[in-house]
Amino acid sequence: MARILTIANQKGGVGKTTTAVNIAASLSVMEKRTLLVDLDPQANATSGVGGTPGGDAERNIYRVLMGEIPVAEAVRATDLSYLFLLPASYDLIGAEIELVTMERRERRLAEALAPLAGEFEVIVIDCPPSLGLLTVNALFASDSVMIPLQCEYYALEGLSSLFRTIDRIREGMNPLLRIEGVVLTMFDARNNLAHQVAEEARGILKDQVFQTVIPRNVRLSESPSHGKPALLYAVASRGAQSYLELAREMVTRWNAK
Amino acid sequence: MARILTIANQKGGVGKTTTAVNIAASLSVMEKRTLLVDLDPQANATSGVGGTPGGDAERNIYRVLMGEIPVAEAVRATDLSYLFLLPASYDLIGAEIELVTMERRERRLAEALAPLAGEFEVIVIDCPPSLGLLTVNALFASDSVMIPLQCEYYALEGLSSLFRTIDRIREGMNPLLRIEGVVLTMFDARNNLAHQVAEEARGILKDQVFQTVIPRNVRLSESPSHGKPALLYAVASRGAQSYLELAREMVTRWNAK
Ligand SMILES: Nc1ncnc2c1ncn2[C@@H]1O[C@H](COP(=O)(O)OP(=O)(O)OP(=O)(O)O)[C@@H](O)[C@H]1O
Ligand SMILES: Nc1ncnc2c1ncn2[C@@H]1O[C@H](COP(=O)(O)OP(=O)(O)OP(=O)(O)O)[C@@H](O)[C@H]1O
Ligand SMILES: [Mg+2]
Ligand SMILES: [Mg+2]
Repeated sequence: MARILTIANQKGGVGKTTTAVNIAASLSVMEKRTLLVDLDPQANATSGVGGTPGGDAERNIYRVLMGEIPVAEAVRATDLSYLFLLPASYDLIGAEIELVTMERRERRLAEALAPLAGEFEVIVIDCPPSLGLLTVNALFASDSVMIPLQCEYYALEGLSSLFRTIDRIREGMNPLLRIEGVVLTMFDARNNLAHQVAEEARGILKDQVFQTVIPRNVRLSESPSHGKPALLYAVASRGAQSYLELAREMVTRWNAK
Repeated sequence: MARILTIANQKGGVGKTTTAVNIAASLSVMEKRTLLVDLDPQANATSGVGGTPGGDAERNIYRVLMGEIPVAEAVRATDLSYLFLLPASYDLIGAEIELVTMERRERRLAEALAPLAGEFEVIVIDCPPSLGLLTVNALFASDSVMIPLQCEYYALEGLSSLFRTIDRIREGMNPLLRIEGVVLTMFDARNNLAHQVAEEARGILKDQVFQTVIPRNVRLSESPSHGKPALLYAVASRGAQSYLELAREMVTRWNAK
């Protein structure tokens, strides 16, 4: 049975897509069959692994959510042999409004992914920067949620509404939803604010914060322009190495349980 | 009659709030009576000028949009004598879903702000990172839209869907909506990617890109933790100065017409 991991935070630009793409790539080089699901209308995770937004011949997550095609038809291979992609399309923008009036509106992703449970070891879902119906669908479908936290003031402010939403999902729809952990991103050691935010986050969240910290590293922001995860674009970079380390830390926790 | 300016981009973390807060503050020290409207459930612009998310006694933009209180009751003073705030609250998260089934759902902000048109010279609206009903309300109510563009690859990718949405609003609802301009943000001169993105943006968008470029400057990310715009926290910083320059460039264009 696949573990389903959502990468979520309604604060924008905190590193959700960069984390989803590079965690999925790191898990795949540990030879775990991994599916990256792009649930963001911006389709950044799709282009981050070299996919075409919209998918080939319109085979994408939007059409799966709308029940027009079975999920298996939308799954694509990537440059990494154990990594597969379920691409997003721009018309996902309309999905939030369309879902409002649909039956089982928050379960549609869980039901759509169910046929794939036996085919993958891990499913990683990238979310848009909001707590709307797309993110709710992802949290409903997931075993756990990983929260990227940019080491900035506004990002810390947003944590409480995210935890409130996670609690709401746990009470109502998905009682087993766990917090996989909070990962500090874009950490710039020269910057006082980054140290302050990191200390405050560890103070409040204790061991829910991963030991691995993702540094600000220009290779991480360059790699999407080449359509590659960092470990294919600049494997020796601190950025690529920190995500390999994060994946190892997460898997070690899984094996320990 | 107030000029209404929306700061929008569905890409997250590109500097929408930082631009809204610091442009509004810069306009206010030019002694233009300015209202900052926070339409983002994260309420970052509210805390960026020292306000309390939710407003005093629940007087905020959510209750104004729902028709529960008149807009004048929600307007607050700030530390700057010509700057006023219309605060956001966390329950704006639910507004997108609630608005879907309401009458005149995309015009509610325009109608709510109408009574204030004579009281302010400029109204600046900060938006959440999405193209949902809150951002559509802002674009419907506005004379023009300013687009912060982070000098990164993913941010450039997102421009085309934003322009498509602006065109849609222009055709359907607000034919007079102009593009105020695209402002390059978090520009790090040591970083090749930033130069590449800036060149590409100027190549495609030509003089729609402001001459003023906002540099990456730590004072801009520190000032929100003090509840102050940069010109009150560190007026001599390159960050604060670049926003004063941007406001001057924009006002010069207004006076030239
Ligand atoms: N550790 C890092 N070092 C340097 N740049 C980074 C790092 N992580 C992410 N970036 C860059 O910062 C920007 C924001 O990251 P990203 O797009 O992954 O965030 P996001 O949370 O997915 O954004 P959105 O809210 O729009 O979905 C991107 O341009 C990305 O390339
Ligand atoms: N020029 C700059 N230099 C350094 N830091 C900046 C700059 N502009 C913004 N920041 C910081 O980068 C982060 C993202 O900026 P901001 O929150 O303004 O973006 P946003 O587009 O409003 O994000 P969201 O999509 O979540 O609304 C914030 O922590 C902010 O303090
Ligand atoms: Mg993203
Ligand atoms: Mg913002």
